[in-house]
Amino acid sequence: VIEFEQVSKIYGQADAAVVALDRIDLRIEPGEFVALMGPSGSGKSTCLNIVGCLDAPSSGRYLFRGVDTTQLSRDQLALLRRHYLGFVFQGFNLVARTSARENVELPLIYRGVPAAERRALTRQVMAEVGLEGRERHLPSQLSGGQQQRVAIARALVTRPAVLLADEPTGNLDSARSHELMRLLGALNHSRGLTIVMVTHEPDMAAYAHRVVRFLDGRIADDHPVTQA
Amino acid sequence: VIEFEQVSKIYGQADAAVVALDRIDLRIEPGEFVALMGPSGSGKSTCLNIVGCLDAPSSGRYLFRGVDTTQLSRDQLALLRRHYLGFVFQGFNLVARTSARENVELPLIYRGVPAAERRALTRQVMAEVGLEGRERHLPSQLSGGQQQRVAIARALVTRPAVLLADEPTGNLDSARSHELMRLLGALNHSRGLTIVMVTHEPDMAAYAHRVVRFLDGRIADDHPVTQA
Ligand SMILES: Nc1ncnc2c1ncn2[C@@H]1O[C@H](COP(=O)(O)OP(=O)(O)OP(=O)(O)O)[C@@H](O)[C@H]1O
Ligand SMILES: Nc1ncnc2c1ncn2[C@@H]1O[C@H](COP(=O)(O)OP(=O)(O)OP(=O)(O)O)[C@@H](O)[C@H]1O
Ligand SMILES: [Mg+2]
Ligand SMILES: [Mg+2]
Repeated sequence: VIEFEQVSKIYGQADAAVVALDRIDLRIEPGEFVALMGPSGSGKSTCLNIVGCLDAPSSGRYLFRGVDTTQLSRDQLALLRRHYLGFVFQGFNLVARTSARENVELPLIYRGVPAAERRALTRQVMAEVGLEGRERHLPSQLSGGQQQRVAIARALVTRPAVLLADEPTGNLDSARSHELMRLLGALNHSRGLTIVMVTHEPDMAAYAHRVVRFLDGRIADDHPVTQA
Repeated sequence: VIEFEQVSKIYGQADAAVVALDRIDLRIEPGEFVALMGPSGSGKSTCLNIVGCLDAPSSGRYLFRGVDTTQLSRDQLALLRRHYLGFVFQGFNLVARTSARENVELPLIYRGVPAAERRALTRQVMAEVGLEGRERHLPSQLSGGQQQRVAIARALVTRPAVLLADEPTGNLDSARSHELMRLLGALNHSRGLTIVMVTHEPDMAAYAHRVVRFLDGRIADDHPVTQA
């Protein structure tokens, strides 16, 4: 469903140019659970942002479900994101003056889901990530890990076809992290949710089927996870 | 140097009241390297914010170097922070439209350090965290882990007496994380830098002398780290 053909991403120009991605070839099938790993600055978030149609390659092609995204307009890309993708950002990107529940509801509002159904879906997914009792809190009234879980709930509430998660356990303690991984594993297994997850924690990558390792904007390694 | 006497922190009121900290007693001596661990929402950041004089207890006393901080004015607290404390926030808190180098320089400007000396100190500390070549980048042009390292450099540039770090390796890969811990360990050992570090990663806590475990706003455990 996700195909990178010689994708490069270059920021800046001339001497100041930064090659964030360097001719990446990558193919992810529906239902796969893939972990992206690699050193800080190696291109993981840049890769995920392009997969999520939040950014475009400088060169090469990115085909999503066979469609060449580099040929789509901004509106078409927005529609694609809305219907197929859930994104957990490395920095959460919650709306500040909006309650946790309203943050989670947002993608459903964009899809025109009626209020009663929105409430039910939101309540359910917030319970899945252990946020009962926090619905009315503003992000500033939540701990770092609670904010992270609001971001995860928001990405899952539309039951997207593809979940893109950028360091989803960075602020979670071990118990919460494994809890979340079991949830993602279950959604992947039972609903065929395709998951592309950036993580620097081997214990979390162990829940994936496959690990792709980045180094200096290139893919240095790509192999299945051997079940221990 | 850091003394909590029955410190409580309560947010909200009545039914909506959240007891973030529940009568905490804690004592940290100069030169100690202490890790604060515990589940998401257990009170770690709240505790660190009070230690850093960024927040005040609802009840109880916090003495810093024998001074009762609950008796200090806002200006006196600001001075205390400026002279003694370096703080790495869970969310980095970098200034958006300001380059990495200028972000790092900021505490030195507040201390009235002359420009030439500022440049030298900044260059040195940015090299210590592996950010050479990134000085002119804006936060938005940096990876998550690079932003985190700017935040760490900014906290260290004044060579504070006490470093307070809230999940400083949350966005760093394993190699960078251990590199940072070795740096902090060296500063603790060679300069007597007191370090209070929130982390949920046992591998990082292993660099500390002592681990304090939080649970539901209380201290559940407090013991030295046994050298493996
Ligand atoms: N807008 C930009 N302008 C210039 N350079 C950029 C920009 N965005 C990213 N970069 C650079 O591209 C490289 C890759 O960044 P990216 O965020 O993909 O790394 P990452 O692997 O996610 O790192 P981390 O693990 O630290 O989050 C980095 O060196 C970064 O500094
Ligand atoms: N301004 C606030 N209003 C209401 N509740 C708050 C506020 N700030 C924090 N809390 C609550 O206080 C509790 C402790 O928060 P704190 O940020 O200290 O947790 P933490 O241990 O740092 O968690 P994490 O590991 O997720 O960062 C949490 O349950 C949080 O929701
Ligand atoms: Mg990243
Ligand atoms: Mg916290």
